[in-house]
Amino acid sequence: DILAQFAEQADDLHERVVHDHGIFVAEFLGATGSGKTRLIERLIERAPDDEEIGVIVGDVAGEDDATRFRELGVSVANVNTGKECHLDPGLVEDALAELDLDALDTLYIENVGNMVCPADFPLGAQARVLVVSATEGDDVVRKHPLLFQACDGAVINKVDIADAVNADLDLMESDVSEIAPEMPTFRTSAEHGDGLDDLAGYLEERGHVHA
Amino acid sequence: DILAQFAEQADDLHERVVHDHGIFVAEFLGATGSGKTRLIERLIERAPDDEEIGVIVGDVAGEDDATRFRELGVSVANVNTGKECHLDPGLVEDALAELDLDALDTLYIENVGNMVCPADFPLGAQARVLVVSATEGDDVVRKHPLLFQACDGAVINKVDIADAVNADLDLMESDVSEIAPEMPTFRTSAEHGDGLDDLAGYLEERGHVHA
Ligand SMILES: Nc1nc2c(ncn2[C@@H]2O[C@H](COP(=O)(O)OP(=O)(O)OP(=O)(O)O)[C@@H](O)[C@H]2O)c(=O)[nH]1
Ligand SMILES: Nc1nc2c(ncn2[C@@H]2O[C@H](COP(=O)(O)OP(=O)(O)OP(=O)(O)O)[C@@H](O)[C@H]2O)c(=O)[nH]1
Ligand SMILES: [Mg+2]
Ligand SMILES: [Mg+2]
Ligand SMILES: [Zn+2]
Ligand SMILES: [Zn+2]
Repeated sequence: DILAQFAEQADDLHERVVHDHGIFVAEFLGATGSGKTRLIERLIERAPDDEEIGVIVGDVAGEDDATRFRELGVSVANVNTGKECHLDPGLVEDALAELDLDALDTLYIENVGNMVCPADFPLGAQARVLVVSATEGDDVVRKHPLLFQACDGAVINKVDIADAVNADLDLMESDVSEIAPEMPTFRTSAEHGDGLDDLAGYLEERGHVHA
Repeated sequence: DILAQFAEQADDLHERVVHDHGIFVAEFLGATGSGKTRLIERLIERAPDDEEIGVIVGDVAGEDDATRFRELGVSVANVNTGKECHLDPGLVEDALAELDLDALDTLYIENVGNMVCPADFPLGAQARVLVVSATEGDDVVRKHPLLFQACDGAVINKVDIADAVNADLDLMESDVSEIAPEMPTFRTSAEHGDGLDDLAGYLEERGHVHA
């Protein structure tokens, strides 16, 4: 059973990275172009100077996101997933070899833009943050129940242009609480930096949930 | 070899639907919320009254898109794909059983929102139209080369709000011609009805490519 095997490998990753090395790990996943990279860029920008950050980014092809992260001075491992439609613990394990785990305080993992496949492949993070943008339409939550249920926090990004597609943010938020009652929702504009305080606070909380 | 099996099944579908029944078939695929449904709605609205249209729509869950199409008076087969991250010829075959192929002139197939998995699963259409929206960011084309190469025409939708994410439409278009030199690109605003004439003209052309 390959899902079980991967789940076990994710647990090992978690044990190793979070517990042995004391690194905070957050995974960002969600729709193509929803703003995952922009949000991580924002979190990196506001981090204290002494916080050592690493990023593992998965993309079908190219180095576009990896390049953006490198420009911010953090260590980056780029993973080209090709036909594989999601990161898996094996790819993450290989990517970790490119990072200095003794040096890192924080590790962000950005999954491939995909609202279906990543649900079943946890990567060992302390927080799975699902990012959708208002511009995908306000039905995106109820159209993807399993993925919302598989994640810890939901971000509705690009709220600054929600009106351009008549997206009802309250509806999206109530859809989240209906599908995943325990799941907090954060409204952000990664472009304008809005909503980042609450999101950062939530991640901090997730980091302390088990020490 | 399951891909080969599906490819053969897609050819059979093509033979049956396009050649035996003389139905024009176009598949719309692309990113989550890029505007596939809105574009098909627009094409339905502008069709002559005597054009009998059917739609097969795949979504992870729910009937949201199917309901929208039914409100326009066309026959609809809804396919919930669940954990399957793309429509496949088997699902399309089952869906066809819900439609009256003797009555139809046109069949639109809307795939699940996904920029990775559908590439390898042609469904027997005469035109595979890949829809991305400017709001996903102008790097979306070069980040998904295989999918662009697997499709026939590219649509860059939501051009009315491209500025809101600083999307360079010329760049996107040149990326398409670099990755898939024969592939035409159409700029549309499904919301405002812009660019639909050219898209409809292209589909008409694809319908006559082989009669
Ligand atoms: N207006 C607006 N644009 C945004 C916001 N967040 C991101 N964008 C823009 O949306 C586009 C996509 O943002 P990215 O951060 O690259 O999205 P992503 O989820 O990392 O994309 P992939 O990794 O390719 O799936 C870029 O053009 C961003 O500038 C936002 O809050 N508001
Ligand atoms: N401003 C603007 N909004 C658009 C445009 N096209 C679609 N939208 C909006 O974008 C959202 C998504 O449109 P849909 O047609 O549902 O997109 P889709 O690709 O069918 O979505 P999925 O089937 O869920 O993947 C809706 O809120 C639409 O009203 C456009 O050209 N401009
Ligand atoms: Mg990204
Ligand atoms: Mg749709
Ligand atoms: Zn997949
Ligand atoms: Zn043919």
